[in-house]
Amino acid sequence: LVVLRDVRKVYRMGDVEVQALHVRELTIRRGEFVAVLGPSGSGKTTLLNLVGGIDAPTSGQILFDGEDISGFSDRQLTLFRRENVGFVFQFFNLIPTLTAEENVRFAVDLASRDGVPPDRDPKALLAKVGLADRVSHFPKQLSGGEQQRVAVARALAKNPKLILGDEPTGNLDFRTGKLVLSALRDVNRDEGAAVVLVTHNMPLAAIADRVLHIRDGEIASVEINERP
Amino acid sequence: LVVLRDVRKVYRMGDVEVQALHVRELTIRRGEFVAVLGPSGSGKTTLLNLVGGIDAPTSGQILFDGEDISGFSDRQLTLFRRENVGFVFQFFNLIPTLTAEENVRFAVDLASRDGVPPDRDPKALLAKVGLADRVSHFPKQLSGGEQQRVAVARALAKNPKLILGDEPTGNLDFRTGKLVLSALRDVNRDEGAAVVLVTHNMPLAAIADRVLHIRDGEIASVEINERP
Ligand SMILES: Nc1ncnc2c1ncn2[C@@H]1O[C@H](COP(=O)(O)OP(=O)(O)OP(=O)(O)O)[C@@H](O)[C@H]1O
Ligand SMILES: Nc1ncnc2c1ncn2[C@@H]1O[C@H](COP(=O)(O)OP(=O)(O)OP(=O)(O)O)[C@@H](O)[C@H]1O
Ligand SMILES: [Mg+2]
Ligand SMILES: [Mg+2]
Repeated sequence: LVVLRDVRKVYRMGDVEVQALHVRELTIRRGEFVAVLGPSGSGKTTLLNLVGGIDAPTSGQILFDGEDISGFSDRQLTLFRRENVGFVFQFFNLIPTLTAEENVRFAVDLASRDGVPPDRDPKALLAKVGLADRVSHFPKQLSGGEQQRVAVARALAKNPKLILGDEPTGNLDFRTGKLVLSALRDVNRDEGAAVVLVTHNMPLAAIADRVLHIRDGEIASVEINERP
Repeated sequence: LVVLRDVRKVYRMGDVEVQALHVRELTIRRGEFVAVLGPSGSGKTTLLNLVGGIDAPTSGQILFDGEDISGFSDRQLTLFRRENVGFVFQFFNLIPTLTAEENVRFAVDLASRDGVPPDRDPKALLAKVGLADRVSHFPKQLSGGEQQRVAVARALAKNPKLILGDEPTGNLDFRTGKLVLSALRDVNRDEGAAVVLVTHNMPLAAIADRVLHIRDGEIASVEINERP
């Protein structure tokens, strides 16, 4: 589904260069569940942003469904993402003037010209992550972990080919985190969505097909999980 | 140091009432290290905001060093906090137009009319949380976990009587989280600061003197940790 070839992301600050990421070769298969682990500052968000077309690489090639998106303009990237990617951002990016339900519905409407399956009901998605009685709250009336879960529901709402989660359980206790885990696992198994999750949460990494260990902007090792 | 008596926080949304918190009795002793655990939405941030004077209770009494702060105006609360409380917010609240070092220095300057011990050097504090080579980055040039660590350094910088951390390792891997843990432990042991941490991180809870378990806005149970 996604192929990265000799991709680099370099940030320039005056005459200082930060080599945030260098990936020689990475393939994410359709329907695969990948976990990304690594220390703070190692380049995980940078990797996710490139895979999901939030950002463009400094050099190298990124193919999505065979199409090269590494040279896309901002406008092209926006349309590409709207069609194909559900993103749970590290800091959520909810729309403050919309309720939880409206935030999710907004994503459904954007995707719905493809025909929306009935279970993409915003209320049902919010209930799945334990927020049935918070649907009319605005983001500033929600706890940190509740906002995070609205962001998860929104990413799932458009039933995309690829779901990217940047530490989607970072603000959640163990049991609430498991609700999110099952929601992600279901969309992977039932809808065939590829899922790439950055996480510090070991039980989440354990359900992945493959675990990428990132260090200092490079993929240091890859672990394959044997299915029971 | 801090006493809460029959404190309630109720949010009203139209004709719906959210009973976010009800604490009958809570005392936080000088120099004590307290961990607060509980599910997402259970009232932890609400509790921290009341203890630290970020927010005022709907009813009840809050005493800090014997002084009743529950009736303070916003202005009084701001001055009170500046003097007494170092806060690591769930979403950091860094100043976007200041670098990491300047964000920390800003807090030091606000507190320094009390006389600043030489080790409140912003660079030294940032180095303590592993950010020695990120001191000149602006918040948007930092990873999520790096921003979180700047927020930790800033809270420690003013050497306050009380440090409040709202999931201060939520965006950190295990090893980077341990840097933050030692920094908090040091300020508790060496400077005698009381520390109250909301956390989902069990090793952090293990080093506390006392662990409060919150559920549905109430303190469901209290665990005392025996010192080795
Ligand atoms: N302004 C508000 N209006 C209405 N309800 C609110 C408001 N702020 C918070 N709440 C509700 O109060 C409850 C407690 O919120 P709080 O932020 O203290 O939870 P928390 O324990 O910190 O959760 P988390 O672990 O997810 O950060 C939540 O259920 C939340 O929906
Ligand atoms: N705009 C920028 N300018 C300069 N350096 C940057 C910029 N954005 C990120 N960086 C640096 O690039 C590195 C990788 O950042 P990234 O956000 O990918 O890390 P991460 O693995 O997601 O970390 P965390 O787990 O803390 O979220 C970090 O060291 C960061 O300081
Ligand atoms: Mg990140
Ligand atoms: Mg909270």
